[in-house]
Amino acid sequence: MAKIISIANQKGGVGKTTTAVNLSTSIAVTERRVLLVDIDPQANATTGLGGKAHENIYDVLIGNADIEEIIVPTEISYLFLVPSSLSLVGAEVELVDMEDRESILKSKIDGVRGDYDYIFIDSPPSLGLLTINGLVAANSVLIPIQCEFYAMEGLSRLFSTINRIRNSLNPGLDIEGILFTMLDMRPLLSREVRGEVEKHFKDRVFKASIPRNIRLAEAPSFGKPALLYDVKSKGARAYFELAEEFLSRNEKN
Amino acid sequence: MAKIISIANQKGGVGKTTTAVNLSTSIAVTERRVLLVDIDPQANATTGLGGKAHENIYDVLIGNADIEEIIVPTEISYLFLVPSSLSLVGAEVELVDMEDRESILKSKIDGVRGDYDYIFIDSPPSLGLLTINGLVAANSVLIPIQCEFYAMEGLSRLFSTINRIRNSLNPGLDIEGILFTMLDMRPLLSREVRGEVEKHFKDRVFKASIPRNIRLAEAPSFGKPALLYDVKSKGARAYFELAEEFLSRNEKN
Ligand SMILES: Nc1ncnc2c1ncn2[C@@H]1O[C@H](COP(=O)(O)OP(=O)(O)OP(=O)(O)O)[C@@H](O)[C@H]1O
Ligand SMILES: Nc1ncnc2c1ncn2[C@@H]1O[C@H](COP(=O)(O)OP(=O)(O)OP(=O)(O)O)[C@@H](O)[C@H]1O
Ligand SMILES: [Mg+2]
Ligand SMILES: [Mg+2]
Repeated sequence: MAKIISIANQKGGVGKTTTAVNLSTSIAVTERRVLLVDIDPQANATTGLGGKAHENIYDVLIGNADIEEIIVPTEISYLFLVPSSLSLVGAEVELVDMEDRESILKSKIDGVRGDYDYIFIDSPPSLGLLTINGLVAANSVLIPIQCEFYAMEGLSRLFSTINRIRNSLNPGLDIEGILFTMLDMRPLLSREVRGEVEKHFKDRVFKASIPRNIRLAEAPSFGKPALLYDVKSKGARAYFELAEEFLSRNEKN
Repeated sequence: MAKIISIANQKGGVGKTTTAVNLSTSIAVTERRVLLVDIDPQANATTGLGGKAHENIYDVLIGNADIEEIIVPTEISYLFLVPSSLSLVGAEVELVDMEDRESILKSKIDGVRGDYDYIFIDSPPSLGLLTINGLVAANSVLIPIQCEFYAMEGLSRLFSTINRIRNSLNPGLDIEGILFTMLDMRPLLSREVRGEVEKHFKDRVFKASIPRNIRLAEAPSFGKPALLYDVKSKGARAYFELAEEFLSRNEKN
């Protein structure tokens, strides 16, 4: 039975997609079966893995198709992808009138949980219906954060949304961890924000953090995760360390 | 009659808010009357100018109040603010069933156009109903972009949305310009992306560009634009140069 992890933060540009692509790859290379579900209409995780945005996830959500039919392989043997669709923007409006509109994705994903060890969901930069569907379907949520003021501001709203979902549709929703991304420890602002977050969230902060590293920004233009684009890069190594920490937390028993 | 400029790009974290706050400030210090309307539920532009998120814009959009009643002054004498509201997230769902749902903001803003020289609108990172309301109300759209792959990917979708709006509700919607933000010209990727954008968009790209500068990220934690926080900083100077170029394009007659 796969564990399902939503990667979410409504603040834009904090490294959700970069984390989704590189963490799922780093786990797949250890020969665990991984599925990445891209529910962001921007379809960045889809192109970051060399895939093509396809109408299908839209059809699945509004009920015309099953999720098995739209899963595609990637260049990494144990990693599979549910590609996003540009018409997902319209889906938010259409889902509104559907029954159980917040748990549609959950009912679709449950059908394939048996085929994977881990399922990651990349979310758009919003707390709208698509992100909520991801949080309702998930066992836990991984929160990438930049050490900057605006990114900090949004955290309390993200946590109140998580608590709302925990108290209603998904009582088992856990915090997988808070991940510092694009970390540059030189500016005082970064050190201050990092200190605040560690004080407040204690052991829910991953020990691994991701440095700012240009190879992570270059890799998507080749449709490859950093591990395939430049395995020696600081960025690829940081995500591999994150994968090791993630696996040791989830497979310790 | 004010010119209305929407600042939009569905890609997250490209500097929409930083541009909205610092460009509007740089114009206001030249004693032109400026209004900044924050329609992003994150309310970053509101706090970046030292304001407080307030329920009111929500009441204005669903019809219970007038925009004049919710305009607040800022620390900068000629700059005024329409604060955002956290419940705007819910507004996208409520606006869906309203008549003329895409031009509600326009009808509200038209009432105050006579009081200002320029009105800027900060948008959320999406192409949903809030951003569309901003594009329908605007005379032109200013597009901040980072020189990175994912940011480039979204441009064609942004332009197809702009064209759709131009062909329906707002035939006069113009491109104010494309602005390079967080620009670091060292990586090859940045130079390649910049070259592509300049080749494709030619004179619609601002000559001014904004370098990556930590003072721009620090200023919001003090609720101040960079011009007030550190007027000598590269970031503040770059936005002042942008303001000069913006004004020379708009007031040449
Ligand atoms: N550690 C890093 N070092 C350098 N660049 C990075 C790093 N992580 C992400 N980036 C780049 O920063 C930009 C933002 O990252 P990304 O797109 O992953 O964020 P996101 O949270 O998914 O954005 P959105 O909110 O639009 O979905 C991208 O261009 C990406 O390539
Ligand atoms: N030129 C710059 N140099 C350094 N940091 C910057 C610069 N411009 C913006 N930032 C920082 O980068 C982050 C993203 O910028 P900002 O929040 O303005 O983008 P946005 O497009 O409004 O994001 P969102 O999509 O979430 O609305 C912020 O933390 C901001 O302080
Ligand atoms: Mg993303
Ligand atoms: Mg913003």
